[in-house]
Amino acid sequence: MGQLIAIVSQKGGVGKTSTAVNLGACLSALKQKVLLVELDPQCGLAKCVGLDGPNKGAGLIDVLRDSASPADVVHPVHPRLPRLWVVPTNIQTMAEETEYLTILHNNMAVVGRVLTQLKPSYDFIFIDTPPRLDNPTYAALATVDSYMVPIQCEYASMGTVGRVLKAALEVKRLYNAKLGIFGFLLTMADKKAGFTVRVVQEVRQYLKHHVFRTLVPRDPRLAEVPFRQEPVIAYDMQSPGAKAYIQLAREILRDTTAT
Amino acid sequence: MGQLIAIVSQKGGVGKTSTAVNLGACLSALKQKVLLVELDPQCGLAKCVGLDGPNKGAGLIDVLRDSASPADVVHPVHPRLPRLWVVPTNIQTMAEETEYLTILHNNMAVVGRVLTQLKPSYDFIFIDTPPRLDNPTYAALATVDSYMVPIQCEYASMGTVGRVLKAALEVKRLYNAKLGIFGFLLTMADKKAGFTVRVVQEVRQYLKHHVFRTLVPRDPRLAEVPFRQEPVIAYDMQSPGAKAYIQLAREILRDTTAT
Ligand SMILES: Nc1ncnc2c1ncn2[C@@H]1O[C@H](COP(=O)(O)OP(=O)(O)OP(=O)(O)O)[C@@H](O)[C@H]1O
Ligand SMILES: Nc1ncnc2c1ncn2[C@@H]1O[C@H](COP(=O)(O)OP(=O)(O)OP(=O)(O)O)[C@@H](O)[C@H]1O
Ligand SMILES: [Mg+2]
Ligand SMILES: [Mg+2]
Repeated sequence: MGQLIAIVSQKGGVGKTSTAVNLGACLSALKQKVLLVELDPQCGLAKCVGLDGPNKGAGLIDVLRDSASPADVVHPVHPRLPRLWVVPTNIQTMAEETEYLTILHNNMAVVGRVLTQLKPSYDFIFIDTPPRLDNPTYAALATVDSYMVPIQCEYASMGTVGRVLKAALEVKRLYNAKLGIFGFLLTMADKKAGFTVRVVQEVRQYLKHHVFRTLVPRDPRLAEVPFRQEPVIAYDMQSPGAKAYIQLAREILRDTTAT
Repeated sequence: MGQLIAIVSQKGGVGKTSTAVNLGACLSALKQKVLLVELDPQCGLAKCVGLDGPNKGAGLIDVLRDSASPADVVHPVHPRLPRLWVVPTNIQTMAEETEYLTILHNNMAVVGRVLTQLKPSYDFIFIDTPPRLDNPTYAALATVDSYMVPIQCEYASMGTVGRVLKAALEVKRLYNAKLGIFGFLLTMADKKAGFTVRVVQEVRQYLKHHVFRTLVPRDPRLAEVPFRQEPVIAYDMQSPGAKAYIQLAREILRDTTAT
C-alpha cells in the first residue's frame, strides 16, 4: 500500500516541482511504482514530462467535473521509466483555472476522494502543489499521509518553514489526524555562497532528524528539465543534481524499510 | 502624481520581492519618493526591511479591518534612504492570513481604495504580490496603472508569461481599462548556463520593447537582503546585482521622462 505525500511550500521557486519529477523518476528507477499528481494550476509538472498543452489527454479538472474517472487521467511518461505515471491538471485557460479553484474552494473533499482511489496501485504518490497554503494545497494536506518541504538554501526561504509547520498542525487537528512529516529537503545548495553553510546548519539544528541527510546542490542541468521534458536521470545520470536525487531516493527507501 | 505598479508572476521565486526592494531603493536614491506595498501574506518584503515579526507597527490587515488609516501603516525603512517607505501586511498567524484572504475574496475593491488614497504622495508605488493570479494579485491588477513581471532566465519561467498576459487582459476588460505593461525584467541571468542566452533571446523576440534593456545577473549578494534586512545598495553598491538595479532605475527614469 502506497504512501500519499504532498510536496508543499508557500515560498515560490524552491524546487517543489523539480523534486516531484526527479525524486519520482529515481524511485521508479529503483523498482518503485510512482505516481505524480499535479495540483498546481501552473502546469509546471506536466511541462517537465511533455504533458502540457492541449490534446495531451484528460486531467484532474476532468475528474473534478465528473467527466472522467481517476483511472482515465493517469498517463505513463517515459519509455525508459515504465514505473512512473503522472496525473496532469489539464488546465489550458484562465477560465478553467478559476473553475478549478472554485470547485476546490467549495468542495475540498473531492481531492481526497480522487487520491484515495488511486492510492492502492502505487508505492509512492507525490502531490505537487502551488506556492500557497490555502486551497488546493490545504485540501491535499487534509488527505495525505505526510508532507515534504523543499527548502532553498537561502535566507528568504527560512521563514516559510514555520508557516508550513503551523498550517500542517492546523490541518492535522481539524481534518487529518494521521498527517506526519515525510521530511525537509535542503536544495539549491551553492557551495560558493557563504550563506549556504549557515542556512544548512540552522535548518538541521531546528528540524533535526526530519531533514534528509541528502543535500541537493544547485545544478544548471536540473534547470533543463522543463526544456528537455524529461527527468534529469533520463539525460545526464552523472550530473550532481541526478546523483543527489538518486542518493535521496536510496535514503528514503532505506528509511522506509527500516521503520 | 505617482504611478501605481503591481509586480506579478504566478511562477514562484522569480525575484518579485527582490525587485520591489532593490528597484524601490535605487529609485529613491535617485530622488524619487517611493512606496512599497506588501500584498503577499508571506511577509517577504517586510523581512527585507526589518519590519517582519510582532510589534513592528500597524499594517495592511489593520486597514482592512478598519482599525487603522492608510497613513498609519506607512513606515520609513532606512536612515540613508529617506525617500523610501513600506506598508507591511502585519500578518503574524495562519488565522490572520485566512482572515486577510477572506476579506480580499469578499471585497476586492478595498485594496483599490487604500492604494488610491496613498497614490498622490509618491512618485512610484510598487505592489509586491504573492505567486498566484487570483486574489490578492487580481485585486491589485484591478487598481494599478501598470504591471511589471520579473522573468527568471530559466525554462520553467517561460510558460508564466502567457498566463500573466491573459490574466491582465481579462482584468483590463472587466475592471481596469487603463491597465498597461510597465515592463518585463529578465533576472537571475547566469552567464555560465547555456539556457540563459536562449531564454533571453526568446523573451526579447516575443515581448520586444516591453522587455527592459537592463538584465539582472544571478548575484549571491542579492540573496543576502532578507538576512541583512536592507536593500543591496545599502551594503554593497559595487556588486553586480546593485549595479543592475541602479541601471534599471536610470532606464525607467529615462523612459518615464521621455514619454
Ligand atoms: N537544485 C537545483 N539546481 C538548479 N536549479 C534548480 C534546482 N532545483 C530546481 N531548479 C530550477 O529552479 C527553478 C524553480 O524550481 P521549481 O519550479 O521546481 O520550484 P517550485 O517550488 O516548483 O516553483 P513554484 O513555487 O513556482 O511552483 C526552476 O527553473 C528549476 O528548473
Ligand atoms: N538576481 C538574483 N541573484 C541571486 N539571487 C536572487 C536574485 N534575485 C532574487 N534572488 C534570491 O532568489 C530567491 C527568490 O527571490 P524572491 O524571494 O525575490 O522571489 P519572489 O518572486 O518574490 O518569490 P515568491 O514567489 O515566493 O514571492 C530569494 O532567495 C532571493 O534572495
Ligand atoms: Mg512548482
Ligand atoms: Mg515574493
